[in-house]
Amino acid sequence: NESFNQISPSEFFYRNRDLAGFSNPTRSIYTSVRELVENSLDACDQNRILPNIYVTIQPTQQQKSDPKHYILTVDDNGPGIDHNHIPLAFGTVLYGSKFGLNQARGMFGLGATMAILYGQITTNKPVRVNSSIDGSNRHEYEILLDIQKNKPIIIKHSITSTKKKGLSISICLEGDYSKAGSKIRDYIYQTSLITPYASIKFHDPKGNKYNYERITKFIPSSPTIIKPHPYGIDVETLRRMISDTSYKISNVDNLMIARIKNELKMRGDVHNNYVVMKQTIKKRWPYLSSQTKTILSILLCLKLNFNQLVKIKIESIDIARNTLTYWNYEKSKSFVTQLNISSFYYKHLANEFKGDTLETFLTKQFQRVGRHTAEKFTEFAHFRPGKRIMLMTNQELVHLSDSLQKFSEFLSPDPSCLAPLGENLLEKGIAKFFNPDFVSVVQRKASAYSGFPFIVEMGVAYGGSIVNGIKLYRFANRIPLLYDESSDVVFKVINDIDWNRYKIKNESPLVIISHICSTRIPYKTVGKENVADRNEIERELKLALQFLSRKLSSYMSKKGKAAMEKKR
Amino acid sequence: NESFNQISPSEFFYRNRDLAGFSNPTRSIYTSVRELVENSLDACDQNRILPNIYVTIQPTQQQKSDPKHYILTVDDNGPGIDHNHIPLAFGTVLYGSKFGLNQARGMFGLGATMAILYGQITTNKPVRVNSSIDGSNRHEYEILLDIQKNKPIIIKHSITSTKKKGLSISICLEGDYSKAGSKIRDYIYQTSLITPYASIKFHDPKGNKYNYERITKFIPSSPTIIKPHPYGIDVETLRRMISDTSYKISNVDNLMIARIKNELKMRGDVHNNYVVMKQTIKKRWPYLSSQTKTILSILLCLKLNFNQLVKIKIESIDIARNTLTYWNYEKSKSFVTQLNISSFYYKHLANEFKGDTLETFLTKQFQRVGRHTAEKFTEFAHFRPGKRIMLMTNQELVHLSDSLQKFSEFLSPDPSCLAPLGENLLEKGIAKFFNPDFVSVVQRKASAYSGFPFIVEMGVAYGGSIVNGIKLYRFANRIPLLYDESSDVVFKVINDIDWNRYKIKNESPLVIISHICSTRIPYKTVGKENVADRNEIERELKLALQFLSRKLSSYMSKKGKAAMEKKR
Ligand SMILES: Nc1ncnc2c1ncn2[C@@H]1O[C@H](COP(=O)(O)OP(=O)(O)OP(=O)(O)O)[C@@H](O)[C@H]1O
Ligand SMILES: Nc1ncnc2c1ncn2[C@@H]1O[C@H](COP(=O)(O)OP(=O)(O)OP(=O)(O)O)[C@@H](O)[C@H]1O
Ligand SMILES: [Mg+2]
Ligand SMILES: [Mg+2]
Repeated sequence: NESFNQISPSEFFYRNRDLAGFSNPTRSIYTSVRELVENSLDACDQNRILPNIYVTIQPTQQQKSDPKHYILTVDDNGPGIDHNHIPLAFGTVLYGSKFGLNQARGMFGLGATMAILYGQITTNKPVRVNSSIDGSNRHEYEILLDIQKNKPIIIKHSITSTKKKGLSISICLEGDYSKAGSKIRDYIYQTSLITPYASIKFHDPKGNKYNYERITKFIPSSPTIIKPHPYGIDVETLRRMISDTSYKISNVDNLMIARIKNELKMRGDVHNNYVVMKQTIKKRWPYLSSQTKTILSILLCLKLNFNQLVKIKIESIDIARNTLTYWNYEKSKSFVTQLNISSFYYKHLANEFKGDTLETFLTKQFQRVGRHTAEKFTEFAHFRPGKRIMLMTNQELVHLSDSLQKFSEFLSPDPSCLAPLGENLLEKGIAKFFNPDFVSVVQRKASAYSGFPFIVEMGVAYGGSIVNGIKLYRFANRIPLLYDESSDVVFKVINDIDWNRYKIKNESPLVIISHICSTRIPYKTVGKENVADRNEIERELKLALQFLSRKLSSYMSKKGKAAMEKKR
Repeated sequence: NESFNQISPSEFFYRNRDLAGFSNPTRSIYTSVRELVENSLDACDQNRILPNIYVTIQPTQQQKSDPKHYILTVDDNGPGIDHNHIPLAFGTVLYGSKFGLNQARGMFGLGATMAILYGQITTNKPVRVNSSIDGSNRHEYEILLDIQKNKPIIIKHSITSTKKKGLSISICLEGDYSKAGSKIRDYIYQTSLITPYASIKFHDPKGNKYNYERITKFIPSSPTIIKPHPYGIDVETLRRMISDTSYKISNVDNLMIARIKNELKMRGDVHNNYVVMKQTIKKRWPYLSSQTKTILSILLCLKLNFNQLVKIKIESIDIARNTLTYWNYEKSKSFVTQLNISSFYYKHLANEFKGDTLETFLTKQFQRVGRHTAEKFTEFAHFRPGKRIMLMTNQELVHLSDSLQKFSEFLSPDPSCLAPLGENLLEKGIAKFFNPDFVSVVQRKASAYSGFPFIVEMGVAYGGSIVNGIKLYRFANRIPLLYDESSDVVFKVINDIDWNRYKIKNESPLVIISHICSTRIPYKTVGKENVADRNEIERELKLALQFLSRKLSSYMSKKGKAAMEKKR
């Protein structure tokens, strides 16, 4: 009596666009600027190109009042996108190139698509995407979204000639610039501060032109892709890692049989005599390749000859239960055979299929785990040394995941997959921007949550040109976060501090800056405006803030003493 | 050089489970309780069953310290789920029965699946679902999720006998009850307050049993499914409504040809003479059914005979461009033919395919739009009367959507699709719960945003047993919202009030209760903890709060005068 339905991800985000930051024309035009600028910066960063980004917002009808239709265009000098990928990249939700393990601003595969979707449902106009990957051919697309099916509809596609590489995307959407304007200008200004090697131009609807030139030509090295950190890895991730390392059974065909016979130096049809074949295999065993050994072991365990072997397909070998599952092509069904565990050939198979030892698995799969650490961990987790990962029961897998969380002697993560600002740049930037009497910054060592490395950087500034009132500036992966401050983990940490101890009141001229960078920021919302209170991140923020508040405290007491001196 | 990938929706929510409220063991066990209890209440509401819900949280190992594994079980006396739907309902993300247009707590099709996913990745145990829809057979399932493919893996399925209908679901997951316990108890208590006809039992890990008996047997009538309201309908929704009403071209087969010949009273093969057939059709035209008229019009416009007509499939008719597109089965490709617009039969086709007039469309598709309102609107939007909806250009469609937003004379929505508490129940509940000196409640008239009707109800209570400090209780569709208060639209509205004017200070004993019900609540997060600031909802909240603060203000001044009097 209930009618069940499945909806596509684009249909889900169309119905629930509030989740992605598209609740009203003010927020939507802001979020659209963000999504497009962040895509351009990511693309340039990944290819070590100094970014030149040009943002324009032009009303379609000058004299109407807000909210009304605007054309938002973001143009970059990045690598562009290969034209074969353009319709899917922009016309499909949950499709992108940033699902890997390195630091990037984008991570969901839907930012640009959502901006395009919002434009389409408010103005019914297709998006215009122009891209050149070689600086001579430029592919020009007009694309509409099939929202129910989550796929693009190509309205137009033409090729023109050009002299510059890069991507330009133009969306017609309903916005309220009178309300969103100051937030958009803040966003662009703060982005240029946190990305000092980027040049950003902004041409607003009123005709104003803002030009934020780069102040350095030094591009930080693009974050490398790296193995995950063992701390906090959950069971699902472990299972996938183990199955990725598991031995893949190749399909046996006549070509492979020919090769095997060659290795066995078998002549003619002698292989059809089971006893003779077994003797030949035994005699030549030390000289056989490992793939041949595996296939011959299967052959002998199943007591088949070559003609029979090509008629089946080995599906899986379960060492824990000593069974082999194969698909019989002629009978079109699967069979499960119990194997003789005392056979030499079964033992050989078991060795192939039981996978690496736990120590080898740890050193291969995770960053910064050497033999010594792996052995210490195996002992800590009460696994016997040499435990095979393919033989782990479900319960042992959960215990492994729990132990990875509790073991305290893993080295802190390799920070080369991250791109923090660095204390020097952070301090210089704060001094230049706020002109304070006091600045202190700190960069914490790399840490991890759920296998994802992260670094926390923080700064405080007091007095000088700073206006009264404690103000917080939050950044994540070099993106300024301007909304939903009060449900962000940084705000929570700041509120937990008893500022009176440091002689700081609500109206003190204090500025706090935080920057979290990670291979994956745990945002609370698809609109990427606030960070969730993951315990490990909260802890690092607390420690950074405690360090800075002690520095601030000693400055305040010196300042207090100096004022006392003056009075005398 | 970039490698693009598509990920499934379950993979997306696995990677980004912070979005759904599963960031840490404390929040996750709370969110899991919520998702399951809300499913049970929805199921009972929809079938007008007085809900008996039994929640148990039991640790798997008593003596360990938090966070640790718990078994969370929620058992209800609802209608159960047909066993064919169970694996998909719980094993697939974006699959559910609540995508329609009526008020329900659930709306995303992923709540229960996310709780199961979190359990699986922290404990590797399958979920246990037992369901009986007839009170005699009970289907028992153990299900694991294939997270990458977004589908269920059935581990076990058996049928036992039972005497009671309903669903029971049991998840083993890692939680932190020491931190989440008070929030979970608050949630259950507040749910029982806002759902006075539900009985909820809760058996907690420490062995405590909480029993919230129903205080009324009166179930509010289950909200009906209703047409959308015209206010705020976007272009995508309009397009889908129009294509749903568009004339569907039926496939012509021999059976249909036989029927047509019958209507034409044609004998033998006379139809193969085009001239004779045309005369016959003209003579019998007034007596033909409308489907026959349409097919014959196509036949004559394309100048085909019946034998040729069955070999093609009509794909679409574009009246704006006077073309007909058909698929030729023999040649396996599409053809587009220009039609003779002066032909009588073309005019007949155009009439069929140009769709309803705008006025008819409005009265058919939307609630509470009668002929008179539809004509007023058509004039307001500057469409000529009798404008055909299938002939609208893109620009006209956008203009229609804009005008639907600006027209102020639509009747307010039909509230029968909503289930508010009502002022009486709200006032009684507040009086009973807070025992205040002063209570005032208000229920605003139904309003709409983006076509979704909603009702705002609010209450304020002062003094009596209320402790010092302004406290806010938020509800949406009868769900208590206990997290992320400060990024909720209700909080924003309350903060915008200058409470000093009403002699209210930060430490005054004041309680504010808000309840928003809608066929779709615009949550900011998949975890359903805070509501987005949609302009229309914000406005209704403001007006409700202004009304209540005036009531409060006159109480405060009377109270002040009485205090003055006392002093003399
Ligand atoms: N300016 C650009 N230059 C080059 N590639 C781009 C550009 N903009 C988008 N892309 C490509 O299109 C893909 C989809 O972009 P989209 O914004 O929808 O998702 P995303 O950036 O991967 O993730 P997120 O939703 O977090 O933004 C990106 O992954 C990237 O590969
Ligand atoms: N206790 C129950 N009794 C009857 N049907 C249920 C029960 N729990 C879940 N269902 C069915 O399973 C479907 C999926 O539930 P799920 O919680 O994943 O999504 P939802 O409730 O539709 O939306 P949301 O994600 O917002 O909770 C529901 O739509 C409902 O049809
Ligand atoms: Mg992006
Ligand atoms: Mg649900």
